[in-house]
Amino acid sequence: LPRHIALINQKGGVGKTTTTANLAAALARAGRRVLLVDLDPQSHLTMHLGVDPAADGKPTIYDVLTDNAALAEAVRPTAVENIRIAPATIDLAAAEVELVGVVGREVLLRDALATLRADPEAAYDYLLLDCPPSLGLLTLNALSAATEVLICLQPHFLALQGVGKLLETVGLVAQRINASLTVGGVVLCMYDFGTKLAGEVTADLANFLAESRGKGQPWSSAEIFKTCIRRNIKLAECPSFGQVIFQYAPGSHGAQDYAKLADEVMAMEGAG
Amino acid sequence: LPRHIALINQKGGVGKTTTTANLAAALARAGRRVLLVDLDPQSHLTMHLGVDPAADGKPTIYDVLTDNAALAEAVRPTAVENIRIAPATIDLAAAEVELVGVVGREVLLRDALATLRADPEAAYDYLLLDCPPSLGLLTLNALSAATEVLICLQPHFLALQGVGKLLETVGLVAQRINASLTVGGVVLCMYDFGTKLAGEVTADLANFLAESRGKGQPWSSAEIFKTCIRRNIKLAECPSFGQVIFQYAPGSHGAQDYAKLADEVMAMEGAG
Ligand SMILES: Nc1ncnc2c1ncn2[C@@H]1O[C@H](COP(=O)(O)OP(=O)(O)OP(=O)(O)O)[C@@H](O)[C@H]1O
Ligand SMILES: Nc1ncnc2c1ncn2[C@@H]1O[C@H](COP(=O)(O)OP(=O)(O)OP(=O)(O)O)[C@@H](O)[C@H]1O
Ligand SMILES: [Mg+2]
Ligand SMILES: [Mg+2]
Repeated sequence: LPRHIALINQKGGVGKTTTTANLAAALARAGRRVLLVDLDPQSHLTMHLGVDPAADGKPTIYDVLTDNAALAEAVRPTAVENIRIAPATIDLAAAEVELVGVVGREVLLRDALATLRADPEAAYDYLLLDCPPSLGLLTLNALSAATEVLICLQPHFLALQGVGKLLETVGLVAQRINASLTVGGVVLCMYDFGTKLAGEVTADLANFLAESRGKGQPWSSAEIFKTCIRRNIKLAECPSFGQVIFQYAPGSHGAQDYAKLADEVMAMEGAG
Repeated sequence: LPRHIALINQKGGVGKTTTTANLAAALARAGRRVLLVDLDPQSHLTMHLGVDPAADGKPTIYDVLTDNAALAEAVRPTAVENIRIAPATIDLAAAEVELVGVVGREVLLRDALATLRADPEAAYDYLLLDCPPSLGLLTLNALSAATEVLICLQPHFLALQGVGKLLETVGLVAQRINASLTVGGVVLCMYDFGTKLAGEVTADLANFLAESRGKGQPWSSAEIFKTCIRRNIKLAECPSFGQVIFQYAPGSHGAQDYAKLADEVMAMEGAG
């Protein structure tokens, strides 16, 4: 069964998009077929993969959510083998308000994915959902469609503050909409090894997760991934070329770290 | 007349909150009376100033916008002389949807500020509005209430992409709601001097602004502030103590940079 992973954190600028793009690329290099869905109106994942949704006139995620367009029609290939994407456009920013009165507005993506899976051409092993910096309707659609959540976190104080609210939201979706939703783990991004702040925040977070072990919450078996994604300017440069790190700087720390993260993510396969 | 400055960028994690807190502190050190309004449901500005909105039972910004509470009631002192704050709570996340049908929902804050100004006790020289990472209703309230906008920008490719849409939104608010709104300037945050990316993004942005000179847009006289805020871990550490940089590390680069930025901002006084 394909894994549906939502990359979330309502704190802005913590590495969600960078992780979605480069984790996808590392999984694809290992032979996994990856489908990406960009749920952020900023469309940064779409840009990162060098895709221009306006170029071919096909529907985008906005059309799928607000106009019942078929998800299969919105999926495009990318320059990376084994990666396809359903791109976003800025129109998506209006979706939350446009869908206020729509019945079942939180599960529109889940249902669109169900029709996609009926199409043998559309087979994939991993679905990665890049989310905007909020816990609104778009993120709720991702959580309703996901089998697991990866929390991207910059090891800074402000970023840590929102984790409680984030887990509360995951808990509500698991309770009311998607019973199979679990937290797969926390990915530490933009890790500055030379600072004591990173170590302190990591320790705080590890304690928090340890305390919820065995308490039957969706995050009760979540851990911090051993691989930290180190701060590395090449990761910030590659989106301007529409490339992933393995195309732009295959020997960099960024490429090494995302390859190792993918190994940890793949090692969880079958643990269902 | 007091200056009303909105710190905006829909891109997450670019330094909006850090700049609001520390620019306010530098202005306060220079004797300016500063009022802060936290418009982000994450309430990071509120935390940064060590304020706990639940401690005193007074109304918050959420109550002002959705329940007609008096802004004067929501304003609290902070540990920093000359700085007061109207704090946010997570409830604010519901405001956008709760206010969908309300007439004039975009100018609720502007009108609340008008009643505050009638109160002689509440006099201030600067109002700084910290915005969430979106161009939704909360940011629109800030733009409708502001006299000028400071765009906080991390000199990265992804952060640069949204500037066009940001200026488009500022232009619409200036055209339809707030004719006096202008873009005061762009503050470069988390500047890594050792990378070529920062230089390239800065040059791109400077060209863009130069091309709009004299075209009668709200940003036609905007410049990039000469002061770059250098990346400095002390700026990421101080919020965990509920302190601004001048309390936590007065000799740091962070303190120097924000003091210099405040000098540039104050030098614009009277230019209105
Ligand atoms: N490990 C890293 N080292 C250096 N720069 C990074 C790293 N990861 C991400 N970046 C850069 O930091 C910025 C924030 O990352 P990114 O955009 O992926 O975060 P995000 O959580 O998706 O942001 P948003 O909340 O706006 O969606 C980007 O400019 C990105 O290029
Ligand atoms: N100059 C700097 N040097 C180092 N760290 C910084 C600097 N400025 C901000 N930070 C840290 O980077 C992170 C992002 O900054 P901040 O929270 O101020 O951005 P923001 O734009 O307000 O984010 P959001 O979009 O989530 O509101 C925070 O953890 C902050 O402590
Ligand atoms: Mg993103
Ligand atoms: Mg902020």
